[in-house]
Amino acid sequence: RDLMGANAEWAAKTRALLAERSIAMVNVISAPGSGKTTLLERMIPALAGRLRFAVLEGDLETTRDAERLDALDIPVYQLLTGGSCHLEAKLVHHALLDLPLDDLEVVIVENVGNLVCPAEFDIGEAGKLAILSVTEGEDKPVKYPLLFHEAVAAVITKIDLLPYVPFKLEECRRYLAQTNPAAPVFEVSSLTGAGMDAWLTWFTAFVAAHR
Amino acid sequence: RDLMGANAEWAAKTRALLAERSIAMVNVISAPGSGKTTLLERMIPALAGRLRFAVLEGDLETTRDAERLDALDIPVYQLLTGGSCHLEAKLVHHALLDLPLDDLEVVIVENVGNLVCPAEFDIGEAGKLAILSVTEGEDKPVKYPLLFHEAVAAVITKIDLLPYVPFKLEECRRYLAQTNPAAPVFEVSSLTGAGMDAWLTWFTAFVAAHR
Ligand SMILES: Nc1nc2c(ncn2[C@@H]2O[C@H](COP(=O)(O)OP(=O)(O)OP(=O)(O)O)[C@@H](O)[C@H]2O)c(=O)[nH]1
Ligand SMILES: Nc1nc2c(ncn2[C@@H]2O[C@H](COP(=O)(O)OP(=O)(O)OP(=O)(O)O)[C@@H](O)[C@H]2O)c(=O)[nH]1
Ligand SMILES: [Mg+2]
Ligand SMILES: [Mg+2]
Ligand SMILES: [Zn+2]
Ligand SMILES: [Zn+2]
Repeated sequence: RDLMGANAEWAAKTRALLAERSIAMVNVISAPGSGKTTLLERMIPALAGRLRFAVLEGDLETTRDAERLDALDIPVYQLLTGGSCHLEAKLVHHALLDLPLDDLEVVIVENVGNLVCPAEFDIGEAGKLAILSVTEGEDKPVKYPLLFHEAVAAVITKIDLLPYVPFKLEECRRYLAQTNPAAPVFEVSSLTGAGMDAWLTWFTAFVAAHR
Repeated sequence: RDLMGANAEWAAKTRALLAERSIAMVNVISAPGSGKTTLLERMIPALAGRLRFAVLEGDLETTRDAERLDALDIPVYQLLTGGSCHLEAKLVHHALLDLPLDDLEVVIVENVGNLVCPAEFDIGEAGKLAILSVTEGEDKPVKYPLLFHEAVAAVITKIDLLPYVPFKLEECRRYLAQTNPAAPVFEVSSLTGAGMDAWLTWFTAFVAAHR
């Protein structure tokens, strides 16, 4: 039985559902602890006046991330895999059906913290966002290429730590460019707010173009 | 066909092989960029006078980590999975057969950077070492519990960054203790050398007890 084929069918159903409702969905993927949830905690309040958001929060265990985002006064749905290392299209599709789709413009999916498997499973998104923190090392785009190759944009996070870590920013940008010449690269700090405006401007334009 | 059963058989073969040669093998597991390779770059020169090491280096792509460890003048074998998110016992067993086993006392396996899947696959190790950096957040032991539950010890890395990150050390230690009361927890910095002596003392004792 073709498991990847079955996944692709559910992803297609999801694309049809979102197109029908003019909703843009993004699939946020990174290693554990790169700062996905914290980035959403900054992005959503900054944009909530302009765009109606919901979040599908994927984790193995606990509802901690969903609880953090729930505090932002938007619909949040926690998907618990119990051990599976990535979200699949069928699970995401059914979760979407439980959201107030008539009142939404953007759905953000925070995938399970994992630089490997999530990139292999299309969940019907308009685009994947690759998140990489300066603490992880500049070589991640070449050591875990699929995600960075497929992403529509890359966000380098925690740039407030640059003075204290050996991270080679230019080398990282070079690896990102070689893996994916088309994807823009943003540098942000969720702590200080540095780089946030440029990132929010691009994100808003991407959403508008994909609804 | 029972894939997990087949894996268990190869793990058993590996345990027999290592027991026969009085070799202790440890399986180092963590998220991408937690500092596994850098920790080995500090540990191995510090102990190479006392113990004969080899490393099996697991990655999806590139030989970067193997090249870094090769510079330490020990046998290093790079395992490339090409996309698979964890090392399996059969692959590790065949790699071991290519090492100079008669001249070794310790084999360190650096698993694929992934907090989820590697912990599910016994590769015949004497114990798993869970690595977690202060930049990833204190909640990782409860959000990705299997690894921390099964580890014989946990090493909290990059403690030189503590002044600059929101990491709650005591909360992290509490989660580690609740997930695994028996496993000792070490705090180290590969950059400054802080905590390294205590960690090396424990590691040396663990190896001696499992050869
Ligand atoms: N210094 C600094 N730390 C940050 C920044 N953003 C997030 N962090 C910290 O990084 C750690 C992990 O942040 P999270 O947002 O929970 O990371 P995550 O990617 O959602 O983690 P998972 O969902 O478990 O994969 C926390 O301790 C955050 O406070 C930043 O811009 N600068
Ligand atoms: N500040 C600080 N940075 C560190 C420390 N140890 C490692 N790093 C940095 O963390 C980044 C990742 O280190 P690696 O040792 O390559 O991490 P890894 O876990 O082997 O990564 P993968 O094999 O790709 O999963 C690099 O930029 C290192 O220089 C430390 O103790 N302190
Ligand atoms: Mg999160
Ligand atoms: Mg490494
Ligand atoms: Zn997986
Ligand atoms: Zn896996």
